[in-house]
Amino acid sequence: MTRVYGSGGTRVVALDDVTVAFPSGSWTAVMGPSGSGKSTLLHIAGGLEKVTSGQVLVDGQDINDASEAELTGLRRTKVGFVFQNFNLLGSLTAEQNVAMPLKLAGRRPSRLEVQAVLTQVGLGDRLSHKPRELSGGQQQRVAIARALVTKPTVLLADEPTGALDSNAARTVLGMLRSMVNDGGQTIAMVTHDPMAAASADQVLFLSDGRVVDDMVRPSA
Amino acid sequence: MTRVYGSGGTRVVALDDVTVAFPSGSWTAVMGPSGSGKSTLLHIAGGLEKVTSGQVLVDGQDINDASEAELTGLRRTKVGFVFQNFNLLGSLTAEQNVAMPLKLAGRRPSRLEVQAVLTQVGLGDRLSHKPRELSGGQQQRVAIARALVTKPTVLLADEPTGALDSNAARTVLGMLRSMVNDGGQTIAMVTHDPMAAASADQVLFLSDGRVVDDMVRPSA
Ligand SMILES: Nc1ncnc2c1ncn2[C@@H]1O[C@H](COP(=O)(O)OP(=O)(O)OP(=O)(O)O)[C@@H](O)[C@H]1O
Ligand SMILES: Nc1ncnc2c1ncn2[C@@H]1O[C@H](COP(=O)(O)OP(=O)(O)OP(=O)(O)O)[C@@H](O)[C@H]1O
Ligand SMILES: [Mg+2]
Ligand SMILES: [Mg+2]
Repeated sequence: MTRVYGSGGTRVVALDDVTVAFPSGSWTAVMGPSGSGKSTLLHIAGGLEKVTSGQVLVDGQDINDASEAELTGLRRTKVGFVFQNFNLLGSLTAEQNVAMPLKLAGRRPSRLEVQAVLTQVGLGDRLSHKPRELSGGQQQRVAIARALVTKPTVLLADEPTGALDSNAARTVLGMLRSMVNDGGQTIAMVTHDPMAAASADQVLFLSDGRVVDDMVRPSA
Repeated sequence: MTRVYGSGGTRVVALDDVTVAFPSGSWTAVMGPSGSGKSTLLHIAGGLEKVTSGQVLVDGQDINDASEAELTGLRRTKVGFVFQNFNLLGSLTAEQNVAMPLKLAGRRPSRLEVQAVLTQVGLGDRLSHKPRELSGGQQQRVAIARALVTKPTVLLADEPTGALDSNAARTVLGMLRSMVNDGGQTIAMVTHDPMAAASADQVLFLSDGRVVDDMVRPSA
C-alpha cells in the first residue's frame, strides 16, 4: 500500500509501497524515525484513513472499499485504538471517557466493568477527574483503558508508554502480554522505547515510508 | 512550596513542601513516576501556575506575588517553555508557530531566524505544514524550536524527547548541551528517559509530590 498527503510543494509520500502483516494472536512492534510513517500505518490498519493505492485486508476483507457504516462497525467492535495524542474528551471524566466506546457500540456500560479496567491501569482513585485534572501519563492510561474496555480482537496502540515512567510502562506492557498469551489478543504497537519493543513477538522497522528491517523474537 | 488541587473528595496534593533550585547556567533533569508532580513543578517555576503556599524566586524576586503583567513579561523574555502536550496553534504553520513568541515580545520576527531554528531541529523542509500535517515527533520539534527562538535565559522543557526516536532525541539533547556549555543556558527538563537524564548536570527525583533523591553527575 501507498499513502500520499498533499500535492505540489507540500506533497509527502508517507508510506511507499509497504506490505506488512499483523498476525492474529501475536504482538507486533513498529519502530522507526520521527516522520517515517508509523502513525499513518496504524491509522490505515484501523480504517481511520484510506490508502492512496493498495489493499488493506482485515479477516480477509479489503476494508479500503468498505462503506462508512461498515468501517464504523469495524472500529466499534473489532478494533481498539490508543492515539498518540490520547484524544480524550475534555468535558468528560475518566470514567465517562472509558465508558464512551461501550455506549457507541450500543451496549449499556457497567460501572463495575469500567472501574475494573481503570484500576488495572492504576487509576482506580481518579474515576471522577477530567483530563485537565490528570497528568500526562495518567491521561495516557485513561486512553489505554478506553481502548481495552470493549475487548477488541485487534489493539492498535501508538506509543502507548510514551508518557509513562518505567514502572507504569512495565505494568501496561505486562497487561498486554497476558492478553496476548491468555486471550489470543492481536496487537500492533508503535514505540520508540526498546524496552517496549522487547515485549513484542516481532518488530518492524520503517524509514521514509518503507519497511527496512524486521526481527522475530527467538521465543515467539 | 506546596501546590494543592481541588478540595474534598478530589483534593490532590501535587507538591508537598518541596524545596528545589535550578542553578543558573546548568541543566537539571527531573524524573519520577507518572503523577508525581513534575509538570506542576515546571509550571510553577515558569509562572504559569501559583503555589498554594511557599515562595518561587527567579533572579531573587518572588514571582508568586507578581502581577499578571509582570508574569507575562517574564514569560515573554526570560522563560521558554516546551509543553508536554506541545500546545501548538492548529491554524498556523510551523513557521508561524515558531514566530509567535517573537511577535508577542514585540519584536519583528525575521524569516531567516525562524527558519534557522527549525532547520536546527531537522524541519527545514516543513515550514509551511500545519500541526495536523506533521507527525507527533515533528510537532514536538516545532514546540522545541518555538521555545528557543527568543533565546530565553531559562528553558523549562516537559519531556522534550518523549515523542522522538533515539536519533532525533540525540540531536535535540546535543543542541541543549552546547547551549549550556557555550551560552550559559539554564535548563530544567522533565524526562522519563534515562539517556536524556544522563545529558543533564544533576537529576532530581520526585515521588508523590516530594523530592526523594538527587544525583549530581561527576563531571558537572
Ligand atoms: N488541574 C488539576 N486538578 C486536579 N489535579 C491535578 C491537576 N493537575 C494535576 N493534578 C494532579 O496532580 C498530580 C501531579 O500532576 P503532574 O501533572 O505534575 O504529574 P507528572 O509528574 O507530570 O506526571 P506525568 O509523568 O504523568 O506527566 C497528579 O496526581 C495529577 O492528577
Ligand atoms: N495530514 C497530513 N498532511 C501532510 N503530511 C502528513 C500528514 N500526516 C502525516 N504527514 C507526514 O507523513 C509522514 C509520516 O507521518 P507519521 O505521522 O506516520 O509519522 P510517524 O512515524 O508516526 O512519526 P512520529 O514518530 O514523529 O510520531 C511525516 O513526514 C508527516 O509529516
Ligand atoms: Mg506517530
Ligand atoms: Mg507531566
